[in-house]
Amino acid sequence: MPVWGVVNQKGGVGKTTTAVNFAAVMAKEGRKVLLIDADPQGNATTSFGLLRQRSRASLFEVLTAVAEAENGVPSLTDAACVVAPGLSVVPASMDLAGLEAALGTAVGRETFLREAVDRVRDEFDWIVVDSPPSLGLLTVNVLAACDAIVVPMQCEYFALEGVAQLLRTVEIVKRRINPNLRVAKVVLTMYDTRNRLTQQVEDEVLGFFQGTVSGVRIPRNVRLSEAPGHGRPAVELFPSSKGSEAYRELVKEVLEECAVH
Amino acid sequence: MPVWGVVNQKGGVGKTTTAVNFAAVMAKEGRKVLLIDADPQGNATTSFGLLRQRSRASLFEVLTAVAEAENGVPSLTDAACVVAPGLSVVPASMDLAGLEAALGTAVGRETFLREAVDRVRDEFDWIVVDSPPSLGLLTVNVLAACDAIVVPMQCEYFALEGVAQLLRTVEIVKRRINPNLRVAKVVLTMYDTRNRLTQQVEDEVLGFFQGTVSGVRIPRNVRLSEAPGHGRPAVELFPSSKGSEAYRELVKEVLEECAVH
Ligand SMILES: Nc1ncnc2c1ncn2[C@@H]1O[C@H](COP(=O)(O)OP(=O)(O)OP(=O)(O)O)[C@@H](O)[C@H]1O
Ligand SMILES: Nc1ncnc2c1ncn2[C@@H]1O[C@H](COP(=O)(O)OP(=O)(O)OP(=O)(O)O)[C@@H](O)[C@H]1O
Ligand SMILES: [Mg+2]
Ligand SMILES: [Mg+2]
Repeated sequence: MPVWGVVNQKGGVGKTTTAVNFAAVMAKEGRKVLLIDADPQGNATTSFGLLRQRSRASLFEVLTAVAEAENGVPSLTDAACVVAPGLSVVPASMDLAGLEAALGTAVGRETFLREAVDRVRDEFDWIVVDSPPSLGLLTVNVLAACDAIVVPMQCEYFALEGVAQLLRTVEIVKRRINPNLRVAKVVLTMYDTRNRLTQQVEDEVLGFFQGTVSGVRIPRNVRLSEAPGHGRPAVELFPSSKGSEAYRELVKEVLEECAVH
Repeated sequence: MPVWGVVNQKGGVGKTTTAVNFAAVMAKEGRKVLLIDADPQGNATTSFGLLRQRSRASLFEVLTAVAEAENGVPSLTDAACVVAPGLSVVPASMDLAGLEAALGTAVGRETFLREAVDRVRDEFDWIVVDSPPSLGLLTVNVLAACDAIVVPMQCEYFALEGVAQLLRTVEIVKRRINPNLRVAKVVLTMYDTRNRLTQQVEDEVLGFFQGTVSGVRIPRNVRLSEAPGHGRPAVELFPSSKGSEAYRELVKEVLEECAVH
């Protein structure tokens, strides 16, 4: 059962939109999916209309339980909310922003999420993790816990700037903490063929990443940005929109490749 | 001499684009401006074609010198590169991403930037600080060092989500570290009148922020995203573009309001 992180420290490139719709389509395809929101902003949490309620356990409590070597309660499954058939979400909360301060010097702080994931991974067919726009402790935890990452990239100039930093961090985590880690997919998002810059950046990204760039382009599509306001994924609310079609294609591509291995 | 931070933990909302073009227009208006890049991604640094060279001092060395109570060398002025008449930029470097780990437990870690700014503020008419998409130590440093903040906001659903978290952090910094701190301007960016969501979010933002929302809307304009590839601000390269016009209007609005006070 694959554990995939959606990672890119550049802000606003479509990490949450990708994580949410990818997970939702996987569940529609009959897989049992866990979506973990590891971003203190909690956008994946609100994409399913889940309020970051104090009363329920969130990812912060799960990681704290791992850090304090308690009996591992609450686990990720305890904290997960079922949001659709075959799809559960572990909500984020604002406390996560304080993780670095709270657990920043604890032993093994980089692998708390991995410990929590390893305890529950047999219960799911796919685990997807949304991450914050930074390369701090939370993102390192995501890289340590995952088998592979999906890198959403906007076709903008700054996207190229950030890739070198991201790959350097991936290499370090791979060397020191998680030898299995690989970049499974680079996905071009908010793709707009009318924009000259899109073409230029696309050519550079294709040259740089060779075969890992998905053949699917996620178009700029207003339905994708409208859906969070309704608390449901776009692939559910606007299934025939261009954005939803693209995410279904992406999942199809991924499942075909996994079947081949 | 005002010190303004450009802050919003939501990623990709136009913080760097606003900081860079705002600073460039201020300098064109004859002010002596310092732009500080406090984001480890270094997008404001590359917007002026500055490579994050190891050889030159960057913000990380300045903050480390403050932390280690050295003679304050290098200062912000030592690290600054003159990029246009009346405009200097203090570059960011990748090391900044390690600031929380490196200085995270040092005494006074939240006010290193303020100490560095206070030493040089008399040399400039305006200081503008670009910040990363997070509410961690770097952004707290920015909030502690500034008199006021500009909050760029995209008219998207997630923009509303993040505002409450941002204002909570501003309140805490104001109460504990920087009583002068205020939200000077909220600026709506990538504004697209054809998009229904834009109107909805705009109404909510106007209701929430009342008078602090700028009357200027920064339109979605491809010239703004093309300029970084050329290493110069859009207001210099494409002065008659809609994006550049809007940033000139924004500076005009700010200067008129300052003159009134
Ligand atoms: N293909 C798309 N077309 C149109 N809008 C999109 C698309 N993908 C994402 N968006 C919108 O763009 C904004 C940024 O996307 P999103 O929040 O998913 O990015 P992110 O990388 O998760 O951001 P952050 O770095 O803040 O976590 C959101 O308002 C989202 O609704
Ligand atoms: N008004 C605009 N019209 C079109 N494109 C824009 C506009 N403002 C910014 N952009 C582009 O959108 C992307 C995001 O903007 P920018 O990098 O300035 O945001 P940011 O908030 O600084 O991001 P981060 O959170 O990663 O620091 C960039 O590629 C930029 O060139
Ligand atoms: Mg996100
Ligand atoms: Mg930026």
